[in-house]
Amino acid sequence: KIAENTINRLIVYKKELNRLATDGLSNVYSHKLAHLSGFPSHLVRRDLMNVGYNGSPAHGYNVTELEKCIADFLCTPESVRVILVGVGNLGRAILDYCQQQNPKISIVAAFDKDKNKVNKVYHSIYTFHIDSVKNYIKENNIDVAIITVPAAEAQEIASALVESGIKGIVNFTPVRLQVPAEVYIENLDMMLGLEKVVYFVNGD
Amino acid sequence: KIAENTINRLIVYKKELNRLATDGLSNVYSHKLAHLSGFPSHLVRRDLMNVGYNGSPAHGYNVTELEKCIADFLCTPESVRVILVGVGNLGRAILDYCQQQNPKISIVAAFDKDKNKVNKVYHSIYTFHIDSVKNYIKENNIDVAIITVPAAEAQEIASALVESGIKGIVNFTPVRLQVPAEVYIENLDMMLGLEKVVYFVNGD
Ligand SMILES: NC(=O)c1ccc[n+]([C@@H]2O[C@H](COP(=O)([O-])OP(=O)(O)OC[C@H]3O[C@@H](n4cnc5c(N)ncnc54)[C@H](O)[C@@H]3O)[C@@H](O)[C@H]2O)c1
Ligand SMILES: NC(=O)c1ccc[n+]([C@@H]2O[C@H](COP(=O)([O-])OP(=O)(O)OC[C@H]3O[C@@H](n4cnc5c(N)ncnc54)[C@H](O)[C@@H]3O)[C@@H](O)[C@H]2O)c1
Repeated sequence: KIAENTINRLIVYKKELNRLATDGLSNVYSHKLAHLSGFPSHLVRRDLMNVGYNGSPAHGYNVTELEKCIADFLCTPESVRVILVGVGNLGRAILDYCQQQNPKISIVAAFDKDKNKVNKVYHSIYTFHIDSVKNYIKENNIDVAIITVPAAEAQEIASALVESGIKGIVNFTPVRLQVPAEVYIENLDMMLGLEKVVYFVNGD
Repeated sequence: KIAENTINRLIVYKKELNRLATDGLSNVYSHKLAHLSGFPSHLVRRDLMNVGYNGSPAHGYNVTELEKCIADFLCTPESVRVILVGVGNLGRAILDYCQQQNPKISIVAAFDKDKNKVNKVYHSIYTFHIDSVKNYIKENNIDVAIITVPAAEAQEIASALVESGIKGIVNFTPVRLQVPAEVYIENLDMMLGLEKVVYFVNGD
């Protein structure tokens, strides 16, 4: 089993390589990739050796080959379908953003309990009533969900999703979700990034 | 200078300790803090020694004392004032969330170019027209800004903020901002978290 932090880093390298490719660069040295991704170069070199890709001292790494090598290593399936629960301010910003960022992972349906939102389409994604989420997950073999409901609703929603077969959750609520050990939870909190900026701006 | 990753971890420990205190726990062992924060326990123990705090084998660490020790080490000023630029879906979700999460860091003003949003109040924060942002930064000694404008506007906004004296930016746009070396940029991308969940759900 690979450490979570290693997977974190590989995903960040892949994103930076993708950007370099869009900017038209064909080669990159490990110290440049280290600078762009914010990790030390010795770790970058070690990680890339782990995925079985070696650069050359003369040219560095080939950008598109390395990106493909990491994508293969991560074996992201060709197309992953995700659902989102809670079509509020944050939910709608995510629906818009996901469409533009990663063609392999797409949000295919959204769910809400507010009658004014149900049956509406936001950023070309249809909003179902939350009562139909269990059937939707089972009928469409959905494994991953994003939760952007208010904190008070989070645990109840998470339990309903896990009961229906969800195996991974991106949790934006400030609640620590109680789920069985085999369900993977990723908690995202933008305040942590803000606190980091405050720390470095005030000087250490 | 302390490594960025160490600061990252300390901020996460502080947040988890704060939650434990709210749940009424008075002591915690390093392996428990490791489990909650997602870092290996040897790293937790090393980090806590670096901030000069030792637990005892019998009782572990005192939760409130340790939280205070980390906060002192990070020397977060008593109150930090931040501005937000781009009061769209994501901006509004952030305005609401920040108010609830961290009393020491507060968003004091928001800026937008949309006439329908200017002079309005969202989550008790007033929205100014973007043309007045430079004066506002200088007159109020603001160091940190959050950017949630569309990608096409991001670089122009970042340059205007840095010219007026901003020293740190939380960047939500997918653009790599070109700013002088002494300006600290934190790029936040929720797709990275989603990709991580997809990886672990598909099994490594
Ligand atoms: N992690 C972060 O950095 C971060 C940032 C901003 C907001 N948040 C969190 O994200 C969540 C959403 O924030 P927001 O500003 O978009 O809130 P919002 O009130 O605008 O949206 C919440 C949505 O959830 C829906 N909802 C409520 N109960 C539901 C249920 N049982 N089933 C289905 N839908 C339900 C509501 O109808 C609404 O559309 C909150 O928990 C907030 O704390 C987190
Ligand atoms: N990093 C992430 O994980 C993530 C997630 C969601 C959205 N985003 C990004 O966040 C940004 C905002 O997304 P959104 O869904 O809230 O978009 P939105 O269109 O709802 O909001 C953008 C706001 O910026 C304002 N604006 C535009 N130009 C401006 C200027 N020059 N000065 C001041 N204000 C200006 C608009 O009037 C609008 O209110 C986008 O860049 C999007 O790609 C990032």
